[in-house]
Amino acid sequence: EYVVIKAMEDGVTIIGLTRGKDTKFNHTEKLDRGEVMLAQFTDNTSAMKIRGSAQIYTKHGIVESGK
Amino acid sequence: EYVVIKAMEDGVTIIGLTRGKDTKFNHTEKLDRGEVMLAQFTDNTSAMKIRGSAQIYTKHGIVESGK
Amino acid sequence: EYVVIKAMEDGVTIIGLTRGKDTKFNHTEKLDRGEVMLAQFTDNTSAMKIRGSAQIYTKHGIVESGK
Amino acid sequence: EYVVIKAMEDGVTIIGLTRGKDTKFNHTEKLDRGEVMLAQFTDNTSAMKIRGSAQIYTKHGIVESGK
Amino acid sequence: EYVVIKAMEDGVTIIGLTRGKDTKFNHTEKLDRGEVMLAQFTDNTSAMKIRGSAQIYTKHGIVESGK
Amino acid sequence: EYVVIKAMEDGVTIIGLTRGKDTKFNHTEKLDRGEVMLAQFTDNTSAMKIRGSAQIYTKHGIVESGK
Amino acid sequence: EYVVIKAMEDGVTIIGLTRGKDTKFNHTEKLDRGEVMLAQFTDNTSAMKIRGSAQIYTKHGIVESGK
Amino acid sequence: EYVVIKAMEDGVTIIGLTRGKDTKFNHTEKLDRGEVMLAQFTDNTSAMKIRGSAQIYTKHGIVESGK
Amino acid sequence: EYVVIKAMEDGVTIIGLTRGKDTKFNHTEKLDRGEVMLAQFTDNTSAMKIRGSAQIYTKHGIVESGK
Amino acid sequence: EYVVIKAMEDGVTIIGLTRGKDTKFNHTEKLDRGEVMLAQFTDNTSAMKIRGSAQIYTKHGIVESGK
Amino acid sequence: EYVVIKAMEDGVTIIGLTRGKDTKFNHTEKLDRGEVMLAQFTDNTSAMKIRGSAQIYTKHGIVESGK
Ligand SMILES: N[C@@H](Cc1c[nH]c2ccccc12)C(=O)O
Ligand SMILES: N[C@@H](Cc1c[nH]c2ccccc12)C(=O)O
Ligand SMILES: N[C@@H](Cc1c[nH]c2ccccc12)C(=O)O
Ligand SMILES: N[C@@H](Cc1c[nH]c2ccccc12)C(=O)O
Ligand SMILES: N[C@@H](Cc1c[nH]c2ccccc12)C(=O)O
Ligand SMILES: N[C@@H](Cc1c[nH]c2ccccc12)C(=O)O
Ligand SMILES: N[C@@H](Cc1c[nH]c2ccccc12)C(=O)O
Ligand SMILES: N[C@@H](Cc1c[nH]c2ccccc12)C(=O)O
Ligand SMILES: N[C@@H](Cc1c[nH]c2ccccc12)C(=O)O
Ligand SMILES: N[C@@H](Cc1c[nH]c2ccccc12)C(=O)O
Ligand SMILES: N[C@@H](Cc1c[nH]c2ccccc12)C(=O)O
Repeated sequence: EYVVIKAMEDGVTIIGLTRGKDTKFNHTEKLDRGEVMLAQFTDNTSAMKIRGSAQIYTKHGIVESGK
Repeated sequence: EYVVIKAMEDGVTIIGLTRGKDTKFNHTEKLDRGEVMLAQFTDNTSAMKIRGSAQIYTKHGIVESGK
Repeated sequence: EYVVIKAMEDGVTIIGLTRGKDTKFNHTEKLDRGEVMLAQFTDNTSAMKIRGSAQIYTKHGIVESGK
Repeated sequence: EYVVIKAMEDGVTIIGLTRGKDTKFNHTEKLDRGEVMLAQFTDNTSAMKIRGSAQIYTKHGIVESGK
Repeated sequence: EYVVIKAMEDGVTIIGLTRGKDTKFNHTEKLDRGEVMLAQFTDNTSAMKIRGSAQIYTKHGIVESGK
Repeated sequence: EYVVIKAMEDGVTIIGLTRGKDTKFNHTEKLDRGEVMLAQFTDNTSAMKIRGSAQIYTKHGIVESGK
Repeated sequence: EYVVIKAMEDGVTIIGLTRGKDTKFNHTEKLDRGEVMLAQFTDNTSAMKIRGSAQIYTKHGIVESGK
Repeated sequence: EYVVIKAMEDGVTIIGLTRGKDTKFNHTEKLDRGEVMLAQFTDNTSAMKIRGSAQIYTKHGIVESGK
Repeated sequence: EYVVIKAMEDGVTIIGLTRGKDTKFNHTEKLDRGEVMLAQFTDNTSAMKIRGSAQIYTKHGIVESGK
Repeated sequence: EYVVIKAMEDGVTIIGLTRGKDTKFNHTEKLDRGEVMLAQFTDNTSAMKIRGSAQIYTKHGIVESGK
Repeated sequence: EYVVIKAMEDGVTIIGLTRGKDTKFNHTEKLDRGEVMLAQFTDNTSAMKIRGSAQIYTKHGIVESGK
C-alpha cells in the first residue's frame, strides 16, 4: 500500500507516525510546490499526517489537504 | 487497510482504541482544519473513534462525522 | 474487515461480543450524535450489536439501526 | 465473512450452530426492533439460524426472514 | 463459503452430507416458513441436500427448491 | 468450489468420481424433482457425473443436463 | 479449476492425460447424450482431450467440440 | 492456468516444451478436426507450440493458429 | 504468467533471456507463419525478446512486433 | 508494486528514500526529457520523491509533478 | 509483474537497475525498430530505465518514451 502526495504550495509536510504502542513523529518530509512523494505504510510507519496544500491520491480517492 | 481523515474544522480528534481483551484509548491525534491523517489498523489499534467535523474516506465510502 | 458506524443521535452503543465458546459482552462503546467509530473484527470480537439510531457502513451496504 | 442482521420486530433470534461433528445451538442472541447485529462465521459457529422478521445482509444479497 | 436458505413453507430440511470417503447424513436442520439458515461448507460438511420449498442464495445465483 | 444441482425430474443421479490415480464411482446421490444438492470438490471427489434432467449452476454458467 | 462438459450425442469421451514427465491416457470417461461431467485438473490429470460432440464450459468461454 | 485448443482441421499438433534450463519437445499431442484439448502449464511444461489450424482460448483472448 | 505469440511471417524468433545476475540468451524458438507459441515466465526465463512480425497477446493488451 | 515515471524535461530526479527507522536519500536517478523509469518499492526503498516536470503513472492514476 | 516494450526506432535501450542497497546498471538490452522485449521485475532487477522511442505497456497504461 502506498499513497501519492503532490504539493500544491511550498512547505507541505508529510509526517510519518511510528507503528507500535507509542505514536511519535518518526520522520518529516518537506515538499515544495510541484514536488511529489510516493510513500508506503511500512514496519515503521503506520500512520501519516499531512499539513499544507496538497493533493493526496489514495485507494479511497483523491483528497485535498490544506483547504 | 487504512482510512483517510480530513479535518473540516479545528480540534478534530482521532482516537486509537487498543486491540486485545481490553479496549482503552491508546493514542489521540488532534487535527486542525485542512489537515489530513492516513491511519492503518495495526497490531495495537483495532478500532478508531472520531470526534468533530471531518470527512472519513473508507472502503465503504465517504462518511462525514460531526454533523 | 472493519465496519464504520456513525451515530445519528446521542447514546448509541456498540457492543463487542466475545469470540470463542462463550458469547459475552466484551466492551461497550458509547457514541454521541455525529461521532464515528471504525471497528474491526478481531481475535477478541467476532460479533457486534448496535443499539440506537446509527448509520452502519458494511461490505454489504449501508444499514440504518434504530428505526 | 460476516453477515448483518437488522431486526424489523421485537424478539428476533439469531442462533449460532456449533462447528464440528455435532450441530448444537451454541448461543442465541435476541434483538429488538431496530437493533442490528454483525456476526462472523468463526471457529465455533459454522451455521446460523434466524427466526422472526429481519433483514439479513449477506454476500449473496439481502434476504428477509419472517415472512 | 456459505449459502443462505430461506424456507418458503414449513418442514423444509437441510441435510449436511459428511466430508471424506463415506457420504452419510451428518445433520438435518428443519426450517419453518420464513426461517432462514446460513450454512458454511466445513471440515465435516462437503455437500448439502435441500428438500421442500426454499430460496437458496448461492454464489451462482438464487435457486428455488421444491417446485 | 461448489456447484448447485436442482433436479427437474425424479431419479436424477449425481455421481462423485474418486480423486487419485484411479477413477471410480465413490458415491451416488439420488435426487427427486425439486430437490437441490450443493456439492463441493473435495479431497475424495475430483469429478462428478450427472444423469437425468437437472439444472447445474456452476462458475461457468447454468448447464442443463438430460436434454 | 474445473470444466463442465455436456455431451450433445452418445459416445462422447473425456480422456484424462497424466501429469508428469510422461503423458499417457490416465482415464477415459464415456458420456451419453445429455449427460454432464464436471472435471477438475488434479495431481494426476494435467490435460484433457475430448472427442465427439459436446459443449465445454471453461473459464475462457464455451467451446463446442465435434464439429 | 490452462488453455483450450480446438482443432479446426486434422493433424493439428500441440507440443509441450520442457521447463528448466533446457527447452526440448516433451510431448506432442495430435488432434483431429473437432477434437478439443485442455492443457495446463505444469512442473514439466512451461511452453507450448501449436501447428495447424486451431482456435486457442487463452486468458488473453482467442487466437487462431494456422492462418 | 504466460504470453501468447502468433507468427505473422516465417522466421519469427522468440528468445528467452536468463533469470539471475547474468542476462544471456537461454533458448531461441523459431516460428513459421501461423504457428503459435504460449510461453511462461519461469525460474530460468525472466525476459523474452521477439524479432520478426508477430502478434503478442499479453496482460497489457495485444502488441505487434516487426513493424 | 511499481510506478512509471516519464520525464517531461531534462534534469528530473527520482529519489529513493530508505526503508526502516531512518529515512535517508538512498539513490537519486536523473532522467532527461523523454526517458522513462519503472521503479518498484523494495526492501530498501519505501518512499520516493520526484522533482522536476514528469508524468507519474501510479495505481491511483496519473500524477504530474513539477507544475 | 512484467512490462512489454516495443522499440519504435533503432537503438532503444532497456537498462535493468540492481535490487538492493546499491543501484547500478545490471544489464542493457538494445532493441531495433519493431523488436519487442517482455521483462519482469526480478530478484536482481527492481527498476528499469528506457531510452529512445518506444511504447511501454504497463499495468498503469501505455507510456511512450523518447518524445
Ligand atoms: N502507533 C499506532 C499508530 C496508529 C495507527 N493507526 C492509528 C489510529 C489512531 C491513532 C493511532 C494510530 C499504531 O501503530 O497502532
Ligand atoms: N479491544 C477490542 C476493540 C474492538 C475492536 N472491535 C470492536 C467492536 C466493538 C467493541 C470493541 C471492539 C478488540 O480488539 O477486539
Ligand atoms: N462466541 C461466538 C460469537 C458469535 C459469532 N457469530 C455468531 C453467530 C451467532 C451467535 C453467536 C456468534 C463465536 O465466536 O462463534
Ligand atoms: N456442525 C456442522 C454445522 C453445519 C455447517 N453447515 C451445515 C450444513 C448442513 C447441516 C449442518 C451444517 C459443521 O460444522 O459442519
Ligand atoms: N463424502 C464426499 C461428499 C461429496 C462431496 N461432493 C460430492 C459430489 C458427489 C458425490 C459426493 C460428494 C466427499 O467429501 O467427497
Ligand atoms: N481420478 C482422476 C479423476 C479425474 C479428474 N479430472 C479428470 C478428467 C478426465 C478424466 C478423469 C479425471 C483424478 O483425480 O485426476
Ligand atoms: N504430462 C504433461 C501433460 C501436459 C500438460 N500440458 C501439456 C501441454 C502440451 C503437452 C503435454 C502437456 C505435463 O504434466 O506437463
Ligand atoms: N525451458 C524454458 C522454456 C521456456 C519458457 N518460456 C520461454 C520463453 C522463451 C524461450 C523458452 C521458454 C523455461 O522453462 O524457462
Ligand atoms: N537477468 C535479468 C533479466 C532481466 C529481467 N528483467 C530485466 C529488465 C532489464 C534488463 C534485464 C532484465 C534478471 O533476471 O533480472
Ligand atoms: N523510513 C521510512 C520511510 C517512509 C515510508 N513511508 C513514510 C511516510 C512518511 C514519512 C516517512 C516514510 C519507513 O520505512 O517507514
Ligand atoms: N537498488 C534500489 C533500486 C530502486 C528500486 N526502486 C527505486 C526508486 C528510487 C531509487 C532507486 C530505486 C532498490 O532495490 O531499492
